[in-house]
Order: sequence, then C-alpha cells, then structure tokens
Amino acid sequence: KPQIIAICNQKGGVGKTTCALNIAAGLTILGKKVLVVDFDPQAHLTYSFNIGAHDLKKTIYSVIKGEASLQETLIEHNGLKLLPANLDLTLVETEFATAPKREYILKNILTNIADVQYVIIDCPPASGFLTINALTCCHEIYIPLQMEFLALKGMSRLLSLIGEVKKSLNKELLVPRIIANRFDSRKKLNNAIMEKVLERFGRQVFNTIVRENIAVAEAPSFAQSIFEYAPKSHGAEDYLNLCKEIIKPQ
Amino acid sequence: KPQIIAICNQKGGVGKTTCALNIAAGLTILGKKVLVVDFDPQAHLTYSFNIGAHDLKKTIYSVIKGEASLQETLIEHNGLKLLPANLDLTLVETEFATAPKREYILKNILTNIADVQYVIIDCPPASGFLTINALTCCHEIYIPLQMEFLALKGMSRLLSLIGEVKKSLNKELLVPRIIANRFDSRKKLNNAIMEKVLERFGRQVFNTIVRENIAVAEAPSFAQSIFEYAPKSHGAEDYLNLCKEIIKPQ
Ligand SMILES: Nc1ncnc2c1ncn2[C@@H]1O[C@H](COP(=O)(O)OP(=O)(O)OP(=O)(O)O)[C@@H](O)[C@H]1O
Ligand SMILES: Nc1ncnc2c1ncn2[C@@H]1O[C@H](COP(=O)(O)OP(=O)(O)OP(=O)(O)O)[C@@H](O)[C@H]1O
Ligand SMILES: [Mg+2]
Ligand SMILES: [Mg+2]
Repeated sequence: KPQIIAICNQKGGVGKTTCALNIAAGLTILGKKVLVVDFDPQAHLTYSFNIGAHDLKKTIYSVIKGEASLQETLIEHNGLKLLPANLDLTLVETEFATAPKREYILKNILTNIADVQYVIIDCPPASGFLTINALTCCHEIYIPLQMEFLALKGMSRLLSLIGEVKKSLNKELLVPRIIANRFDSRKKLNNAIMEKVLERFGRQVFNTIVRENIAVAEAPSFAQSIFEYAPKSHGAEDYLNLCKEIIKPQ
Repeated sequence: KPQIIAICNQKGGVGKTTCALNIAAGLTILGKKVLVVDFDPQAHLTYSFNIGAHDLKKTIYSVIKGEASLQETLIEHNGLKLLPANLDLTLVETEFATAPKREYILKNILTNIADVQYVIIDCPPASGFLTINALTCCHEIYIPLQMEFLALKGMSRLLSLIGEVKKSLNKELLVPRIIANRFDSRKKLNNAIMEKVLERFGRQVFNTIVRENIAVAEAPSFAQSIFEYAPKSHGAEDYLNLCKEIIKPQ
C-alpha cells in the first residue's frame, strides 16, 4: 500500500508544483515507484511534463466521474506515473456539492492503486474543496514555505484546517512537515523568518533546505526534472537530499 | 468618478498583493486619492497594513451583506484608504450562489464611492467568483507576470476569462495591461520569456519593468510600502515610474 503525501499551501507560488515534480523524480532515482497526482485545475504539473492539459480527453476528472479508469488515464514519463489534470477539475466542487462523503472522492479513486510506493499530490493555492479532499486521503502533508512575510500567517490558517480534517475526516493524519523553499542565505529576511519557523515548528521542519536556484525554475520549460536538466546544480543536490530524508524511517 | 483597476492573475505568488500595495502608495505620493480593496479572503493586503484581519468585526464582507456601510469599514492609513478583508469573504460565493446579478456584488458596493480618484482591487489566485466580480466592476485590468515557465500558459486562460466577462458582464472593459514583475536581467529565462511576452502583447506591456528587489519583499513585514521602507531602492524607483505611467493619459 503506497504512502500518500499531499503537498499543500494555500499561499500562491511557494513551490508546491516544483516540489511535487522534483520529489517524485528524486524518489524515482532512489529506486521508488511513484505516482504523482495533479490536483490543481491550472494543471501546471501536467504542463511541466510537456503535456497539453487542455487537449486531454482523460484526466483525473474523468476518473472521479467514473468515465475512465485510473489505469487508462495515467501517463508514464521517465519512470514515474502522472495522473494529469485540466480545467475540468473545477467542475467537481459544484457537481459533488451535495454528495454524501464528497470529501472522499480523491481517496476513492486511489484506493485500489497497485505497484506504487509513493503517491504525491500537488494541491492548488486554496483551502477549499480540492485541498480538503487531498488532506482527507493522505497519510502525511508537506508544506513548502518561503521564508518571507506572511509565511507564518498562512501557516496558522492551514494548520487549523488540517486540525479540522484530522478530527472529522482523517484521524490517522500525521503531523505536517515543512519544506523551506527558495532559501537564500544572503537575505536577512529569509534568515529571520527561518529562525521563527524553527522556533515554532522545530523537528517538523525538514533538515534539508531547498535553496533558491535558477535551474529549478528553468527545468520545467524543458519538460525536465531538476535531475535531468541540471544534475550537478544545488537544486538537484537539495532535492535529492530531501528525498533521502523522506525515505529514511523517522 | 474613480478609475477602477483590478489586479488579477490566477497564478499564485506573482505579486498581485505587492503591486496593489505599492501602486496604491505610489499614486498617493503623486497626489491621487486612492482606495485599495482587499478582495482575497487570505487578506495578505490587510495584513500588510499591520491589521489583524481575523480580529476585524467589519470587513468588505460586512459591506457586501449590508451589515456595515463602506464608510465605517474603510481604514485610513498613510493617506490612502483600505477596504479590508478576512476569511469571511469565502462565504459570499455560496451565500450568493443563486442570487440574480451575483457578478455585480462588488460593483454595487463601490457605486457611490466619493472623493476617490483610483480604486485598486487585489484579487485572489483563482479565476472564480471573486475574480469575476472584480473583472465585472473594473474599468481596467493589470496582470502582474513573472517571466518564468507557464506565465504565458496562465495568460491565455486569464485572457479568455476576461473575454467572456467583456462580452456578457462588462462591455466597457479595456484591454488588460501587463506588469513584468520580479525581473532579473541576469537570468536567461527572464529575458527569453520577456521577449515572447513583448512579441505577443507589445504595447499592452507597461514600459516600466519591476525588478527583483529584496526591499520589496521586506517592506510589508514593517507594515510599510516600498516608498516608506526603502525610498532609494530600485523597488521604489520602479513602482514610482510605474505609477507615473499609470496616470499618464494613454
Ligand atoms: N528552489 C527554487 N529556486 C528557484 N525558483 C523556484 C524554486 N522553487 C520554485 N521556484 C519557482 O517559483 C515559481 C512558483 O513555483 P510553483 O509554481 O512550484 O509554486 P506553486 O506553489 O505550485 O504555485 P501555485 O500556488 O500557483 O500552484 C515557479 O516559477 C518556480 O519555477
Ligand atoms: N519585485 C519584487 N521583488 C522581490 N520580491 C517580490 C517582488 N514582488 C513580489 N515579491 C515577493 O513575492 C512574494 C509573492 O508576492 P505576492 O504575495 O504579492 O503575490 P500574490 O500574487 O499576491 O500571491 P497570491 O497569489 O498568494 O495572492 C512575496 O513574498 C513578495 O514579497
Ligand atoms: Mg502549483
Ligand atoms: Mg496576494
């Protein structure tokens, strides 16, 4: 049975998609079988695989609606599997608005997954229907955080949402873990906020800090992970170390 | 009657809030009377004014619900007015879900505004109910864009939404203008994408490019605009030039 990890943060642009892509690729390099799920209607993860999301006939939406099987919808790419998305995914909130157990629709389509050791879910910048579904079906949550103003503000909001989901929808949820992203040690602001985050969250923060690295931002335009695009970069080094931390038993 | 400008981009973290804050401050410095509207339930603009959004009794939600007047809800700060938000704003989508003319709820509360020359609206990273309301009530749209992968992808999506709003809800909408943000001329990626954006959008792109500048990211943690925090910085220079471009008759 796979370990299911949701990558969440309702703040925009903190690196959810970048982490989903590179963690999935790094775990694959370390020999794991990975499924990465695009759970954002904006489909940036899907586009990062050089897939024209808007032209796809079968996406995670089709699987949720029972119009296609998970197997026929998955796309294989460089040794890992992608469950793609596109704008159709915006329809689920209204279509399932009155359905009982509507917080379990993602969990239901992932239940019978076989031959996968990790499922990584990329969430949208919102704390609504889709994110709640991801929080309901995962074993653990990774929160990418940029060490800037309002990072902590957004955290309290997200933590109280996680608390509510743990209480009524997913009692097994582990304590969320924080990925410090786009860190630039020359920036006073990054250092000051990092200090506060460590003070407040201590061992919840991954030891590996993902540094600001232009190669990380460039890789998706070549439909590559950081490992394929710039294997010797700081970005590749940081993401590989992060993945080693992920698979190490805690 | 004020000029109403919506700052939109469904992509997260591109600088909508930062632009709203600093454009409002810059226009104020240039002698204009400005109201800045926080239209994001995450309330980062409100927090940037050092206001504890979650503790507010009166916010834009109260005005929309008719529970408070606009006048008593506005907060004056350094010569400009803020219409604050907090998480209550997430309620409007469901509460007005079946209301006729629900795309006009923002327009309605801004109709009788007096003694204001510019209204700047900060939108959330989504293309849903709130953004549609902002697009319906504004005269023009500014789109902050980071010159990175997927910037253009997101643009096509946003432009088709704007097209739909123009056709059926706001026929007077002007062509949107693009603010290049966080530009770093040493980055090949920024230069390459900028070239594509200029090629496709030409005169829709503001001449002023807002450069990557750490002072811009630091200023809100001191509840200051870039002008108060670092008046001699590149950030202050760029935002002031942007504001001069804004007030210049086109
Ligand atoms: N470590 C890094 N170094 C440099 N650039 C980075 C890094 N991590 C992310 N980025 C860049 O930051 C931008 C935002 O990242 P990304 O799209 O992954 O964030 P997100 O949280 O998924 O955004 P959204 O909320 O819109 O879904 C992208 O252009 C990405 O390439
Ligand atoms: N010109 C700039 N130079 C340096 N940092 C910047 C600049 N513009 C924005 N930033 C930083 O980028 C981050 C994202 O900016 P901001 O919160 O304004 O984006 P947003 O589009 O409003 O995000 P969201 O989609 O979550 O509402 C912030 O930490 C901000 O301080
Ligand atoms: Mg994303
Ligand atoms: Mg914002």
